[in-house]
Formats: sequence, structure tokens, C-alpha cells
Amino acid sequence: TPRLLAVANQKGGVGKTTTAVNLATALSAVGQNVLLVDLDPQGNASTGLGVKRSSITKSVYDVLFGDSEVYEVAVQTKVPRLSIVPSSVHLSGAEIELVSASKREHRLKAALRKPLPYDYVIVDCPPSLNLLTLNALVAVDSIVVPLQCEFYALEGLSQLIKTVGRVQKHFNKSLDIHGVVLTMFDRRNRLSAQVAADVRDYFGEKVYKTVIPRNVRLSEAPSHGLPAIVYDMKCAGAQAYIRLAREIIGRERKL
Amino acid sequence: TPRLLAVANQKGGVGKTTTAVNLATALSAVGQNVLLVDLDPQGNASTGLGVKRSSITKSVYDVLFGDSEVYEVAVQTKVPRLSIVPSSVHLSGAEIELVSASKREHRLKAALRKPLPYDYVIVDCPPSLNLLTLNALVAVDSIVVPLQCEFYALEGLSQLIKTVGRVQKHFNKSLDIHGVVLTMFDRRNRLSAQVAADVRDYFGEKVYKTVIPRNVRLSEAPSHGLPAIVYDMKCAGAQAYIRLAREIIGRERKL
Ligand SMILES: Nc1ncnc2c1ncn2[C@@H]1O[C@H](COP(=O)(O)OP(=O)(O)OP(=O)(O)O)[C@@H](O)[C@H]1O
Ligand SMILES: Nc1ncnc2c1ncn2[C@@H]1O[C@H](COP(=O)(O)OP(=O)(O)OP(=O)(O)O)[C@@H](O)[C@H]1O
Ligand SMILES: [Mg+2]
Ligand SMILES: [Mg+2]
Repeated sequence: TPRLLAVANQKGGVGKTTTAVNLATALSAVGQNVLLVDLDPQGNASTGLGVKRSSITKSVYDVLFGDSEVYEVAVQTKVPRLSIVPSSVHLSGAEIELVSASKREHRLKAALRKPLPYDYVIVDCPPSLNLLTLNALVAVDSIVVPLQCEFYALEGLSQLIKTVGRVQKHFNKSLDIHGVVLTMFDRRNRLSAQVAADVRDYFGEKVYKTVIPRNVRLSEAPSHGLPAIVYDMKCAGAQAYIRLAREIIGRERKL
Repeated sequence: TPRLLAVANQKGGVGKTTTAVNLATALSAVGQNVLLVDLDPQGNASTGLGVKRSSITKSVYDVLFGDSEVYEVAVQTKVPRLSIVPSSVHLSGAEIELVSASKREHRLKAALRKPLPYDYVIVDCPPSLNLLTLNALVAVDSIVVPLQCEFYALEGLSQLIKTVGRVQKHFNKSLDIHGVVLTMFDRRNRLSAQVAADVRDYFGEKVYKTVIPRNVRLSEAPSHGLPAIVYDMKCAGAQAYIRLAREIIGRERKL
């Protein structure tokens, strides 16, 4: 059965979707079979992989509410060995519908903890610690935490750690933080270096050695419906995500 | 009674808090009495105005659940004529608690539609179209929409417009979009200019003439617990927010 990773951080705009899309692509580029699950009602990961909203008939919404299995909803992307369970607008109503549903925190887990034909499943989470993100934290083995090198982003970490602790205690004993990836790092500005130093003090080894630089090609790629690794393989951002994938696989081997 | 504005956009990291804090400060700097309401569980607006989480006894959570009035919870900030109703960690549980509460969408409105000693009330919203944001859209007169000049940010606009339409129909007939403010605009990159052009095509006059440039001083200020306008009045970011405040007051006069 696949390794299940959630890309999560309730702070908005820290690079969750960019990390989920490019990490998934980099893992598939080195031969892994990968499934990306877009759990964000905004559906940015789906767009970033070229899935048009108008062409979606079934989505992660149908998986959460038990109407469909993952294999019925997953679609092949333009990237070899990379499939996606797309988001849909119905997901924005899911939060309220889940509150009174049975097993409301375990629905994604029930759908993913099955023999699936993938080596990795990567879940892109919305910017919130709501029931959708909770479903992801209950379902997965580990969390990859993108952290923008900015002051406000640092502030949200303690809430995320507390939530992970609660999920470990009540729902998913073996959940752990796989690692923290520093994103949008800008060599020219002191704040980036300062935040990076604070994060390494706090998390030590958990912080990946690979740092993702601020790189405009990363933000241009989604408008072409392509991951940066496909849009411009040689750019600094794409190269950083390829290094990150190698680092993650290296850590997995040691486990 | 005060003019009520919500700063909202479900896309994460687009500059909602930075806009709420600096617009509120700029309005108070030109003589208006202003109240900022921090409706985000992350509490970034509270931190950005120097309110320490440990010193908070009552928060917007108590206002939503009817235990306190606004005047009992509002605290004076370091900025003259600017008070804040701070956030608290309890707010992250508010979403689930609100779902089954009576008048769940109208709670903030009940607290704000009163004779309050302010000219403006500005509500900072979380990155989601959840019941907290819905409470803000039901309570206010108008919405200021910060829009980061990036592709993913553009994609979320249609969902925001649809939600505003639903709120107008069912809860708040006179709600309108006061304006769209382009944030983190980077003159050096084509994508910024392209997104800005697309937004002006779509929204026309609703797009403020004032554009907020990417300016590192805006992201340094919160680590000192100060709005940029106080931390570094002369910087490009602070000057842009002062121009935005004048533009908003100018538009208000015409109404
Ligand atoms: N390293 C980078 N360099 C430059 N731009 C980046 C980088 N990483 C992400 N971006 C851009 O920054 C914006 C925010 O990134 P992204 O949407 O991936 O964050 P997110 O955490 O998924 O946001 P949300 O909280 O809304 O889900 C996007 O427009 C994206 O294209
Ligand atoms: N014009 C700007 N130039 C440079 N940095 C900025 C600018 N505006 C905001 N920032 C920084 O970008 C990050 C995101 O901004 P901010 O937190 O205000 O967005 P937000 O929409 O409130 O995020 P969230 O969706 O998490 O509430 C912050 O670290 C902030 O300091
Ligand atoms: Mg995202
Ligand atoms: Mg904010």
C-alpha cells in the first residue's frame, strides 16, 4: 500500500499547492507511481495539473461522501505516472455537511487505506484546520509542512503542532511531521534568513536541507496548466523540487 | 453608525491582514475613529497591532457567542484612534460550534449593527468561505478584496463573486464590492502586469487606482508588532496604503 503524505499548513499562501504539485511531479519523474488528492475547494492543484473544472464529473467530494471509490474518480494527468483525484466546487459545502455526518474525520482514511496502485499519495490541503484538513491528517502517515520565510507564517506553527498532537492522541497514533520545507526564500532579504534560522532552531533535523527559492517561473507555470518541472525543468524552482523529492525518498529509505 | 467594511478573499496569503491593519491605521492617521475586528483564528491582525495573545481575556469569540458586547472586548492599540476586537485560539473551534447555533450567519451583524463610537469598522477575514467569513459578509456594508497579482489568485475570484451574490440574495441585500486592491505588485515581472490587466478588464472602475507594491518593509513590520505606517512611514508599502485610504474616503464621499 502507498505511502500517504499530507501537504498542510493553515497559514494561507505559503506554497502548499506549489509544493504538492511539484513534489508529486518530481516523484513520478524518478519512477514512482503517484496519486495527488486535491482537498482544497479552490481546486488550484487540479488547475496546476491542467484538469479543467468543466471536464470534472466526479471529484474528491464523491469520495468523501461514499458515492465513489478512488479508482473511479482518479484521472491521469499530462505527467506520466501521475494521477489526480480532482477538487470541485461542491467541496466548499463539504465542511458544513461533514459536521453532522458519521465518522466525519475518518472518511478520507476509509477511501485511501486500501491497496491502491501507487507508491505515494499526496494530499493538498486548504488553508485552515477545518474538517477537510482533519480528514487528511487522520488518513495519512506523515505531513510535509511548507513554511514561507515570513513572520506571520512562523506564528501559525504552534497551532499546527497542537492540532497534530490532538490528531495523534485521538485519531492517528503514528502520524508524524515528515519535514518542514522552507519556501519562497529570498537571499536578498534579511527576514528570510532570520525566519529560516528560527525554524531550524525549533525543528532541527526535521527541516529539509532543500530550500525552495522565490522563483517567478513557479508562479507562471500554473497559468499553462503545467507543473514547473514540466514547464521549465531547468529553472531554480523546478530544480529545488527535484532535490526535495530525492531528499524525501532518501529519508524514506532510512525509515 | 459606522461604515462597515470586510477585507475578504478565500485565497490564502493575498494580503488580507496586511491590508486590514494598514488601511485601518491610515484611516485613523487622517482623523477617523476606527475599530478593527480580527475574525481569523490565526490572529495575525492582533499580532500585527502588538496585541499579545497571552494578554487577551475576551475576544471576538465572546462577541459571536453572545457573552460580550463589542465595547467590552475592544482594546485600544498603540495607534491613536484605532481599537481592535482581538482574535483568540477559541475561534478555531467556532466554525463547528456555529453550524448548529441559532442565527448562525447573523451573530457578528447583531454585535456590529449598533451605535458604536467609530467612523469605520474593518473586519479581517480568514482564508476561506466558511461561517466566520459568512458572518462578516452578512454584517458589513461593503467588501474590500485584496488580490495578489498571481494566476492562482485570479482563479478564486469567480467563487468569491458567486458567494457575494448568494449573500446579497439571502442575507444582506445592500452588500457590494467596494473595490479590488492589487497587492504584492512586482514591476519587474510580466505576470503581475498581465494579472493586473485581466482584473481591470473584469472589474473596471471597481479596481482601486492605488496598487500596493511588493515591499519587504510590509512583511518586517509585524515582527515589531507595528503597522508598516508606524514602523516605516516613508516606505513604498506604507505610502501606498495611505494613498489607498485617501482613495477609499474619496469614494465614500461620492456615495
Ligand atoms: N517559490 C516560489 N516562488 C515564487 N512564487 C511562488 C513560490 N511558491 C509559490 N508561489 C506562488 O505564490 C502563491 C501562493 O502559493 P500557493 O498557492 O502554492 O500557496 P498555498 O499555500 O497553496 O495557498 P492557499 O493557502 O491559498 O492554498 C501562488 O501564486 C504561487 O504561484
Ligand atoms: N505588499 C507586500 N509586499 C511584501 N510582502 C507582503 C505584502 N503584503 C503582504 N506581505 C506579506 O505576505 C504574507 C501574506 O500576507 P498576509 O498575511 O497579509 O495575507 P493574508 O491574505 O492575510 O493571509 P491569510 O490568507 O493566511 O490570512 C505576509 O507574510 C505579509 O507580511
Ligand atoms: Mg493551495
Ligand atoms: Mg490574514
